Amino acid sequence: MKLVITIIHDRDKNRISEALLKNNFKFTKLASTGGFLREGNITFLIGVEENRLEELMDVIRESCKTREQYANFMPPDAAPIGVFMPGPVKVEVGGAVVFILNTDRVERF
Amino acid sequence: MKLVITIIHDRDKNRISEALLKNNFKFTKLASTGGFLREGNITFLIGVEENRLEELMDVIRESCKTREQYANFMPPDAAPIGVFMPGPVKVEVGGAVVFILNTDRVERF
Amino acid sequence: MKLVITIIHDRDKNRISEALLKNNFKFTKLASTGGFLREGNITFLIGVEENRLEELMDVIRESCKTREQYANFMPPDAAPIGVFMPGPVKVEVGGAVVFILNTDRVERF
Ligand SMILES: Nc1ncnc2c1ncn2[C@@H]1O[C@@H]2COP(=O)(O)O[C@H]3[C@@H](O)[C@H](n4cnc5c(N)ncnc54)O[C@@H]3COP(=O)(O)O[C@H]2[C@H]1O
Ligand SMILES: Nc1ncnc2c1ncn2[C@@H]1O[C@@H]2COP(=O)(O)O[C@H]3[C@@H](O)[C@H](n4cnc5c(N)ncnc54)O[C@@H]3COP(=O)(O)O[C@H]2[C@H]1O
Ligand SMILES: Nc1ncnc2c1ncn2[C@@H]1O[C@@H]2COP(=O)(O)O[C@H]3[C@@H](O)[C@H](n4cnc5c(N)ncnc54)O[C@@H]3COP(=O)(O)O[C@H]2[C@H]1O
Repeated sequence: MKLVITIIHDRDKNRISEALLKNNFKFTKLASTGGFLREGNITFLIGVEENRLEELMDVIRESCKTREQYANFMPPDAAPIGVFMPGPVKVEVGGAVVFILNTDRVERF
Repeated sequence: MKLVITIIHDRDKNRISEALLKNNFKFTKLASTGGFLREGNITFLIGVEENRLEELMDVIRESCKTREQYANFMPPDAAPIGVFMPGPVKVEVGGAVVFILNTDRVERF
Repeated sequence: MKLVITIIHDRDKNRISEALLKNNFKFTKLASTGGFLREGNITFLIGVEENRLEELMDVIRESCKTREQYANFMPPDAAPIGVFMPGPVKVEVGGAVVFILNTDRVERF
């Protein structure tokens, strides 16, 4: 079994949950925060049999769209010393970053 | 060292925390949500020396009971399009799913 | 790519976030709780190219100081049966515990 850890944009969370349910993938959701934009996102843990990994990747790819968004980095008073922050900047967000890990062993009690 | 990631039913969270403390295992807890029943559960991260892995598995097995529960899947208005949801269904919950990962290296600062 | 999972003391969270941003490391933050002291801490997920791993370890080491703190374990009524808890005890906290995992594959959609 592989453990897939994928970080999804908040906006795509319902779409991907429904797609995973429909395709009978088991998963767990954890609320998380992006390091750069400091916006809420969702981290999914998905244990998947190796022979269904490609199918899972298709489901993730299809349900997470990458798009552009304007971002205000920091409220002026919170800008950290030494990190130069310009005005609103266009960043590409959404989409998904997917880490695929080998598991040594998986048990169910 | 192995990194054990285990998802535990909310009801078992105190029982397993006490058992881990009593047996001197170090751990971190993360609030999470089940994909299917959408109920709160707990994800534990447990870094454990390889020679204590079986002992840890015993502790997890003993503290998490599997039992049956009735679940209402979706409030009628939230049911996603295309996913057929029957009335209350009996599912087996509780218990634990345990992912055991190899670590490349572990550091403490 | 390696997936680094590191658990940081709440007090160090801003310092390490700024250091990671400044050094152009991408990361995701998850609120978590310590098993022993039951205090809030932060779990960082950091996907990093292998050739920047040592640099990342330096950033983590420099931004997380280990220090001593007095801890009241349990409010008297919450002490679990069978676990002996003395009065306030000095424990060493802060710092960071860092798990470095191999990834099989990483995708971005
Ligand atoms: N130093 C930088 N300079 C310029 N632009 C930057 C940047 N760091 C991030 N961005 C941009 O901002 C978007 C949001 O990043 P954030 O860190 O808030 O939210 C991230 C973070 O939570 C997570 N993530 C991405 N790469 C990661 C990694 N290597 N390790 C851990 N988490 C990662 O996925 C979310 C979405 O990432 P994604 O790459 O799609 O989208 C990123 C990227 O397009
Ligand atoms: N497609 C489906 N059809 C019929 N019944 C289904 C189902 N998906 C889940 N169930 C049942 O519902 C229980 C709760 O699932 P949930 O996803 O809310 O909560 C799950 C989820 O958060 C996590 N989990 C289980 N397997 C996982 C996996 N492969 N990857 C990630 N998380 C997993 O552990 C919790 C408990 O799982 P457990 O297997 O003990 O118990 C499951 C299972 O008995
Ligand atoms: N059985 C015990 N007896 C005496 N003292 C004990 C103890 N368990 C923990 N401590 C002390 O209390 C500090 C806080 O532990 P806590 O579990 O709340 O918070 C921990 C936990 O959330 C996480 N952590 C540490 N080791 C871990 C591991 N092997 N697996 C998962 N999480 C770990 O990092 C946080 C800080 O750990 P750190 O080692 O720097 O600092 C620890 C340690 O100095």
